[in-house]
Amino acid sequence: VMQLESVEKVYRMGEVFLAALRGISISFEEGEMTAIIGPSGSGKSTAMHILGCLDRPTSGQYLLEGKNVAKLGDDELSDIRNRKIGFIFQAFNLIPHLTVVENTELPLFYMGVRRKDRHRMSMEAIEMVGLKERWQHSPAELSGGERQRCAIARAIVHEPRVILADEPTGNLDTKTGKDILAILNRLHDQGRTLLVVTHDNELANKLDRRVTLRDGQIEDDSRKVPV
Amino acid sequence: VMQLESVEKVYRMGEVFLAALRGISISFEEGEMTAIIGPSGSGKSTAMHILGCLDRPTSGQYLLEGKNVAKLGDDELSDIRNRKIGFIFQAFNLIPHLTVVENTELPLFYMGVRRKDRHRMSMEAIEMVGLKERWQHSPAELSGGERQRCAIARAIVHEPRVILADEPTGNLDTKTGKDILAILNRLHDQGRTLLVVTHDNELANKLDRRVTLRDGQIEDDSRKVPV
Ligand SMILES: Nc1ncnc2c1ncn2[C@@H]1O[C@H](COP(=O)(O)OP(=O)(O)OP(=O)(O)O)[C@@H](O)[C@H]1O
Ligand SMILES: Nc1ncnc2c1ncn2[C@@H]1O[C@H](COP(=O)(O)OP(=O)(O)OP(=O)(O)O)[C@@H](O)[C@H]1O
Ligand SMILES: [Mg+2]
Ligand SMILES: [Mg+2]
Repeated sequence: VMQLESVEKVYRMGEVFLAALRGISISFEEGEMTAIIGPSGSGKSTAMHILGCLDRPTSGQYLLEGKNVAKLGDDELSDIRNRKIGFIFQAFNLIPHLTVVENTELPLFYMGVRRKDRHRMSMEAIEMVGLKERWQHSPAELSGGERQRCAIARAIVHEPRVILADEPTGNLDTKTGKDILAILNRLHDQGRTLLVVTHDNELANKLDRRVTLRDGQIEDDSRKVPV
Repeated sequence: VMQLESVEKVYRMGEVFLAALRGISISFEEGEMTAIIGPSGSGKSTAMHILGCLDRPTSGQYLLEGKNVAKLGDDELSDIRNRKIGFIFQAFNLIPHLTVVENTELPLFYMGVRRKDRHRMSMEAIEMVGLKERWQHSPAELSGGERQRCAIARAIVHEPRVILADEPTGNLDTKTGKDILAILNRLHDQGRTLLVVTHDNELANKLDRRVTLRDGQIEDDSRKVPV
């Protein structure tokens, strides 16, 4: 369902060029749950932003459900991004002046869902991540792990077919981390496609497949080695 | 060296009052390294902000080196905060328009250290956390774990006597996390006092002492139980 072909990403800072991804070719099947691991700075978030249509490659192709993303217009791209993909950001990226429930409703708002349904569906997602008592807090009035959980609620509320989770448990205690993993597993059981960037090796080893990045390249892919 | 007596912290949001700390009494000795653990939302960061003189309790006393912090003037408070304490924030709190080296130099700048020495000491701290090749990047041009490491460099560059680390390894891979822990251990060996909030139970069990918070109260303190 997602296919990268010789994708490169070069950041430019003034005269300096930094290659964060140096030619990545990989495909993810529908319904697969993959862990993406690798050292800090190896290119995981950069790859996730390209897969989530939040950034474009410097060169190479990205085929999403067979369509070349580079050839899609802005409207079609944001339609795919808002409807089909749920993105859990490593830095949460919550809107500061909106409350937990208003942040969580955003994907539904873009899809034109009615107010009453938006509120009901958002409160369900908020309850699932254990944040019910904080639904009216703004992000500054939340703990680190509570902000992370609000970001998770917002990424799953519209039941997207693809969920891209960038470090979804980094700020959570073991028990809360397990609750979040149970939610992701349940979404996977429903046939959704999941990519999870994680530094938690225990979590990474439990998933169907494990891809290792290093210095902007794929160092290892557990699916390639026939078991 | 730090003593909390019946400290409460109540956040007020409009008409709603939320007690994040409900009467905490605890003391930390000089040279001790303590892990602070507990579920997401249990009050760990709130306690760390009070210990780091970044926030004041709603009631109760905080004695820092025997002095009642509530009675200190703003100048004396910021002097203690800038010279004696190094704070690693859970959300990093880097200044967006400053580069890695400029962010790291900040504590030395407040202490009036000369430019040449500031630069040299900052580059040493930056090299220690493995961020040398990124010293001129601004925070937006860094990965999540690189931002975390810049926040760590900034907290240790002025060799403070007390280091308060709020989740210092949440965004780091295992190897980089171990490098950071080695730095914290080395600082501890030099006689400094460390408090480390962490969700990593393996790390927490390695430290001299482990304090558990739950719902704004101390649920457990490993130092209290004679071994
Ligand atoms: N400014 C604020 N206004 C209202 N409530 C707040 C504010 N800051 C924190 N809280 C609440 O106080 C409680 C304690 O927050 P704190 O940040 O200390 O938790 P924590 O133990 O650090 O959690 P985490 O492990 O998720 O970082 C949380 O439930 C949070 O919602
Ligand atoms: N906007 C940018 N400009 C310049 N360099 C950047 C930019 N964003 C990221 N980088 C660099 O690209 C490299 C890859 O970054 P990326 O965020 O993908 O890493 P990561 O694998 O997610 O790391 P982490 O585990 O620390 O989150 C990093 O070394 C970083 O310094
Ligand atoms: Mg990242
Ligand atoms: Mg916290």
